[in-house]
Amino acid sequence: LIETRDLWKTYVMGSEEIHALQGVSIQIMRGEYVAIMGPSGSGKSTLMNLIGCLDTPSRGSYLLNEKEVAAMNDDELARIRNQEIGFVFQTFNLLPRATALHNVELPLIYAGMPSKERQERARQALEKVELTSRASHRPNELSGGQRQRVAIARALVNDPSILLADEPTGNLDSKTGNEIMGVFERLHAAGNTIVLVTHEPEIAAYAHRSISIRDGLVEKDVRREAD
Amino acid sequence: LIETRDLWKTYVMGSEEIHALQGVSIQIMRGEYVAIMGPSGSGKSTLMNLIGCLDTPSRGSYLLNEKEVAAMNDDELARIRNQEIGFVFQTFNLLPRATALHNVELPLIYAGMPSKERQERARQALEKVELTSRASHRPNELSGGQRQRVAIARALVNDPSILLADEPTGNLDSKTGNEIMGVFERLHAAGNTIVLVTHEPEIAAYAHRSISIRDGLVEKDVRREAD
Ligand SMILES: Nc1ncnc2c1ncn2[C@@H]1O[C@H](COP(=O)(O)OP(=O)(O)OP(=O)(O)O)[C@@H](O)[C@H]1O
Ligand SMILES: Nc1ncnc2c1ncn2[C@@H]1O[C@H](COP(=O)(O)OP(=O)(O)OP(=O)(O)O)[C@@H](O)[C@H]1O
Ligand SMILES: [Mg+2]
Ligand SMILES: [Mg+2]
Repeated sequence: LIETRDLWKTYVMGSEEIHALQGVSIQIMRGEYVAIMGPSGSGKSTLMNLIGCLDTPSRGSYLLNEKEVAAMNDDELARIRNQEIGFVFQTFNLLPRATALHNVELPLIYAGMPSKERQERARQALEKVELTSRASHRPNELSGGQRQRVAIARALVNDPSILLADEPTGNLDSKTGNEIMGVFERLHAAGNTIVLVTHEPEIAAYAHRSISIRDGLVEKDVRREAD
Repeated sequence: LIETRDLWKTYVMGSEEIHALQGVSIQIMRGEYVAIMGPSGSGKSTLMNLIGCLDTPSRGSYLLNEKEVAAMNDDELARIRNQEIGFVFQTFNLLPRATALHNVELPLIYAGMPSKERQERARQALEKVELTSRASHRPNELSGGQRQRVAIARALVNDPSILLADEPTGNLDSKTGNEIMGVFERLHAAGNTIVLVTHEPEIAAYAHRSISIRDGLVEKDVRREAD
């Protein structure tokens, strides 16, 4: 499903080169539940942005469903980002002037869904993250963790086959965090693929496999015994 | 030092009233180290913004150094915010077009420090959070946790007597998070006051007292035995 081969991402700043990824080769099969861990600045978000087709690598290749992403045209990429992948950003990336409901509706607007069905689906997604009472609030009228949950609802609303979540519980207390992990578990149990960046071991424990990144390289890749 | 009496914060949205705080009365003495915990949306950031003189209550009173904050004029409030209080925002609040170094210098610019000394102090603050190699990066050229650490350096640069940190380790791996807690410990050991919002019990364990907030009210207030 997801295969990267010697993936590099280099940022050039003046005379300095920063290698955020220095040759990452990983394979993730359909239906896997993978946690990505590692120190701050080690390259986790960079890797997630590449897997999510939100950025292009400097070197190396990335195959999604056995197709080279670099060879896809914009329409194909947009279709994959909208229909197949749900992305929870580390910094939420909500539209500041839109309500929580409208933010969650966005992927369905791009998918061309009629407005009545769209609103109903968006309300259901907000209910899953327990934010029904905040549907009409704009992001600056929500708490930090509530914004994060709106970003999670938006990533789930289009029933993605691949969920990419970058630190989805960073601003949540453990009870709310566990409720969100319960929502992810149901998505995974339905046969979908989940890749989750986290720095919290108790959140990584929900995954079946844990990849550790350090300085832009894969340091460890451990599957948990089936329990 | 910090005393709130029956503090309320109410947001009016159309016909709806949201009581983010419903009568909070707490006392924090100089030199204490307090953790504030509670579910997402319970009112922690609202309370921190009031204690940090960044917002005004709807009802009740707030005394800082035994002076009623509501009776202070703008100059006095600005002096307190700049000289006495260091604030780490849950959402970092960095200037997007300024480098990490310039963001950390900001409180010193307001304090009127000459530029050579200012740059030196800002570099020292960045060194404390291990970001010397990223001083020339703008926020969008930094990882999530690196941005958080720039926000921490900016809050510490003016040697505040009160540090208010809202979820300072939400985006940090445990090793980096513990290093930041080490920096806070040194600030506290020098006799300063620390108030820390966190949802991570291992971070709250650094504090000597833990206040739990639920639905805008104080639910629990526990001091750890001196150890
Ligand atoms: N400007 C606003 N207008 C309306 N409601 C608001 C506004 N700001 C905050 N709220 C509401 O007030 C409540 C408390 O918000 P606050 O940010 O203090 O929570 P919190 O405890 O910091 O949560 P978190 O742990 O998720 O950061 C939330 O339910 C939120 O929806
Ligand atoms: N646009 C950019 N220009 C220059 N350097 C960048 C840019 N974006 C990221 N970096 C650098 O690349 C490295 C990896 O960043 P990345 O965001 O992937 O880290 P991360 O593992 O997600 O960290 P965190 O856990 O703190 O979120 C960091 O050291 C960062 O400073
Ligand atoms: Mg990141
Ligand atoms: Mg908050």
